[in-house]
Amino acid sequence: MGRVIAIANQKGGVGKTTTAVNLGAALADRGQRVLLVDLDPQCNTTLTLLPGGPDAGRGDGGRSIARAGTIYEALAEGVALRDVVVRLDERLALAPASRDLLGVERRIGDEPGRDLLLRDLLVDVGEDFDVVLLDCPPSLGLLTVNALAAATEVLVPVECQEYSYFGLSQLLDTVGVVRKRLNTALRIAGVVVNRYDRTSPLQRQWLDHLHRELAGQHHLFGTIIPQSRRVPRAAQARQSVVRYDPASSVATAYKNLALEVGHG
Amino acid sequence: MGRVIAIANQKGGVGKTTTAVNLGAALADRGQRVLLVDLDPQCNTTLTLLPGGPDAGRGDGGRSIARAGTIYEALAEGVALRDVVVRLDERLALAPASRDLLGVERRIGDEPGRDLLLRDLLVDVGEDFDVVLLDCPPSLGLLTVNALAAATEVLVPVECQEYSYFGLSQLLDTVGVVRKRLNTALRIAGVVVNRYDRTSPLQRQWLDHLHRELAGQHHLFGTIIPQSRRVPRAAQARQSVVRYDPASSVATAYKNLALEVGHG
Ligand SMILES: Nc1ncnc2c1ncn2[C@@H]1O[C@H](COP(=O)(O)OP(=O)(O)OP(=O)(O)O)[C@@H](O)[C@H]1O
Ligand SMILES: Nc1ncnc2c1ncn2[C@@H]1O[C@H](COP(=O)(O)OP(=O)(O)OP(=O)(O)O)[C@@H](O)[C@H]1O
Ligand SMILES: [Mg+2]
Ligand SMILES: [Mg+2]
Repeated sequence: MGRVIAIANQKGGVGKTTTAVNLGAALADRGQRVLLVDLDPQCNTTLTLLPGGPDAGRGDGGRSIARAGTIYEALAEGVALRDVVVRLDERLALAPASRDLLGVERRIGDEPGRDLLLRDLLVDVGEDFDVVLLDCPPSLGLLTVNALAAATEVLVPVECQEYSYFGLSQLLDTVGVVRKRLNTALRIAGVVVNRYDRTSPLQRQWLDHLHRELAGQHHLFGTIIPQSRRVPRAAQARQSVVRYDPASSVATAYKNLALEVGHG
Repeated sequence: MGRVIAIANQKGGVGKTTTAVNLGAALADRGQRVLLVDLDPQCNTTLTLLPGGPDAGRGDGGRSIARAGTIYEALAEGVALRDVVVRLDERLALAPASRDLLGVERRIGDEPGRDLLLRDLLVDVGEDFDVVLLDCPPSLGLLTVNALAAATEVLVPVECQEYSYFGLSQLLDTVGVVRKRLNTALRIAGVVVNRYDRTSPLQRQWLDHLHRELAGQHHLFGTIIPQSRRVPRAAQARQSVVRYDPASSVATAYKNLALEVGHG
């Protein structure tokens, strides 16, 4: 099994999905075989990359025809992960989410070892991929715990704003608990700044603050992802920004991030 | 009991906290007695408005000295809501959150009527406030369900981007279920566009799309909240933007929203 990177932060809207989609594409472009796993009931990675989106193949009564087709069935109904993976191109594949994930905690909440279901699912595809990226929902609930328990490392997107900074200590506490009880090998790949606006004095202050606070304890990636209108445009065009506008500064930033992550 | 407005959207980062803080201040400035309730374990409303933030009064061992002091104790330990409310100024008060909320689902998950705990807590302060605003976390779990069950109406901040649009139908489904089973009076006050950048063609397209999709079914507030650097600056200064820079276009937008909500 290669690297499994959970992209997590309970702070909403910091760019977990955007990081999963674009880092995934950039790693694939560097020759890595990449699997994206969408663990968010909002299905945003699936909406962006799965042809036809989360509702593709929905048959009568709303039940998906390709019922074997999402991470929900793999977690809650014993379907093998290999049977839900959709190949997007030569080196990029996706295990899509569905809205049913909203009910997964109720469904598997009392299952013994419920925190380790994803870890065991990933064994099934271990040989097929070099890197697995897990897009987490904005919470520290069962789905994120499953991701942390299955991961070799966690990557934390943040914005340079106090709210996303405040939540960092809560997230790191949870990572510590998961490492102690469920996954001793879990390490923190690092924190990556997203939506950075270098003309904002406030953001510069927070960037300095992050450098000081993390110094010596956790890695802060050198690559900073800029705020760029191309990001929502690319998502609208159902593409990563790395494919949508490869020469743009934000695409270049993701390629640099892939380089940094590649050497991790 | 006056109006209880749940500010909810499971999409992360759309501006639930920013709306709670600023709409609250604008309603108070119009003479309404306002209670803000922070239901998010991230404590962002509390971080912004409580003097000293969520960790204020933390004694030895991290347990808060003013233990009666947060919504966690009210929900999970039977403390009366009146004993956790902090008066911020003449017409604005806050029931602060604490990080302990992270464990509240485990703590009260098996309590009979667990979805209605907040509704019953609010009865205690019903006579003291004209409007209660509930800042929800980015999920549709127990805390948000408690908010919807306690609310007279729900206000949904969205950004003009596909991800936040896609989640709208999931949220409205949940509202429908809560209305049927827990709170027949729950109505949708409306959807409010936040972080709007009128120079972005993509956002204009989504605004048009929202108008068309919601037409005749749900109310879309006429007031649109612009993207503005003053918002994170005000939060940094521990103030609402309505107090921080009252003449700014974003402060004016919140005053207009308060007018619209006031006539709701
Ligand atoms: N670098 C960027 N430049 C411009 N917009 C961005 C950037 N990164 C993210 N966004 C936008 O910010 C919003 C939030 O990003 P995204 O949905 O990826 O965050 P998230 O952390 O996955 O959110 P959630 O917490 O809901 O899962 C989206 O509308 C996205 O298009
Ligand atoms: N109108 C605005 N102009 C500029 N920035 C804004 C605006 N509204 C919100 N923001 C910024 O966007 C970020 C997300 O806003 P906020 O935290 O209020 O959203 P939220 O929905 O409460 O997030 P969460 O889902 O994590 O609870 C914050 O950094 C905030 O400062
Ligand atoms: Mg996401
Ligand atoms: Mg919030």
